[in-house]
Amino acid sequence: LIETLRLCKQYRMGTQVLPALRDVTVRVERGEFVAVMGPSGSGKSTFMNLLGGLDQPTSGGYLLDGADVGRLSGLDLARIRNQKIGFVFQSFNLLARTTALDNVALPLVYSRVPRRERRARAERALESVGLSDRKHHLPTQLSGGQQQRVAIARALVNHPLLILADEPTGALDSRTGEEIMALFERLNGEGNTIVLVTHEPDIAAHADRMLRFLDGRLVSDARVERA
Amino acid sequence: LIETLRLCKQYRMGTQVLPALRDVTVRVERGEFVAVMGPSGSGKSTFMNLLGGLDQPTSGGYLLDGADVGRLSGLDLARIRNQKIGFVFQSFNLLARTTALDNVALPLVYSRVPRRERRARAERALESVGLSDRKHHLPTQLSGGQQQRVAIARALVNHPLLILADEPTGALDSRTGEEIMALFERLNGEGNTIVLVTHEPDIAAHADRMLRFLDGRLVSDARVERA
Ligand SMILES: Nc1ncnc2c1ncn2[C@@H]1O[C@H](COP(=O)(O)OP(=O)(O)OP(=O)(O)O)[C@@H](O)[C@H]1O
Ligand SMILES: Nc1ncnc2c1ncn2[C@@H]1O[C@H](COP(=O)(O)OP(=O)(O)OP(=O)(O)O)[C@@H](O)[C@H]1O
Ligand SMILES: [Mg+2]
Ligand SMILES: [Mg+2]
Repeated sequence: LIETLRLCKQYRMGTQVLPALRDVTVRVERGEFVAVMGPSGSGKSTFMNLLGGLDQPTSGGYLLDGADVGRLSGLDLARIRNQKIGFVFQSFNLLARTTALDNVALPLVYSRVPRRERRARAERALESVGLSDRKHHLPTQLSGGQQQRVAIARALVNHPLLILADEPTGALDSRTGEEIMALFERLNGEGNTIVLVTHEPDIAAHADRMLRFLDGRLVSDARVERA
Repeated sequence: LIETLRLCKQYRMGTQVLPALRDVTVRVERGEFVAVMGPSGSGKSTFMNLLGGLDQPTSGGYLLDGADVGRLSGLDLARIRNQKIGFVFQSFNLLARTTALDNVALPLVYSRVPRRERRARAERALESVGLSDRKHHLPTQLSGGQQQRVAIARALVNHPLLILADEPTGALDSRTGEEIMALFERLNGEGNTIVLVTHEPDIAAHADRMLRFLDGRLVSDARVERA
């Protein structure tokens, strides 16, 4: 499903160049459950943003489902992102003036799903993360962990083939985190591909493969025994 | 240092009332290191916001260093907050258009510290969290964990007597998290009082006392053996 070839990302700070990602070559097959770990600043979110077509690499190649992401038009890329990929961002990226329900329904608006169906699917997604009773709340009226769960529901509402989750349990207590992981395992069991950044070993143990980053490089790629 | 008596916080949602905190009575002495745990939505951040005078209780009493916080004027309360309390917010609350250095120096601006001293102290605080080489970066140019460390540096720059840290290691990898905890232990060893929300047992193990919340109530208050 995912194939990268010597993917690099550099940020330019005035005259300085900051290499966030260096020559990352990796394949992720459909149905895999991949955990991504590494120290703060090691390139995990940068990697995720490139996988999701949310940013462009400085150099290197990237095939997503056979399509060369670098050569897709903005519209084609946006369509793939919206229909095939679910994102859970490290900082949630919820719309502040929008209710939980409408935040979750947002991907469906882009997909032109009819209003009634949008509502029903968004409600189901909120129910799957235990927030049925909070659908009309704004993000400011929710705890940190509740906001994170809204972000997770939004990532799942379009039934994406590929889920990119950047620290999806960072703001959650252990029990809620394990409930979310059970949800992700179920989705993986249904054939969805999951790439998940975490720095919690208990969370990573749910995956069947572990990528480790250090200073922008992929330093380790190992199968793991699933917990 | 902290004394609360039946502290309650209710949020009103139209005709609904949501009790975020219910009858919390607790004392925290100077020099204690207190961990606060509990499920998502159990009232931890609400409690922290009330302790820091950032929000008002619906009912109940609160003495901070002998002063009745509910009776302080806005100016007196702001002064106490700025000079005595360091905050690490769950969502960091960094100013987006401001460099790391200037974010860290902000409390010193309010304290009217001279510019040269502000800069020196902010640089030291950034050094203590391992971000000396990033002082001119904006929050958008920093990883999630790096932003969190800027927030921690800002909390410490005024040498506060009381540190209120709401999940200060949530976005950090384990090693960086333990480095931050070593820093907090050092500060506690110097007499500073620390109240820290976390859902990571390894982090909580650094404290000498544990408060547990559930559905807005303080359900457990226990001494722990420090790790
Ligand atoms: N501004 C607000 N308006 C309405 N309800 C709120 C508001 N802030 C918090 N709440 C609600 O109050 C309850 C307690 O929230 P709080 O943020 O204290 O929880 P928490 O223990 O910090 O959770 P988490 O671990 O998810 O951060 C939650 O149900 C939350 O939705
Ligand atoms: N927009 C940007 N401009 C400049 N530098 C950036 C930008 N985004 C990220 N960086 C830098 O690139 C490096 C990698 O960042 P990235 O966010 O990928 O790290 P991460 O592994 O996700 O870290 P964390 O665990 O703290 O979230 C870091 O040094 C970061 O400061
Ligand atoms: Mg990151
Ligand atoms: Mg909270």
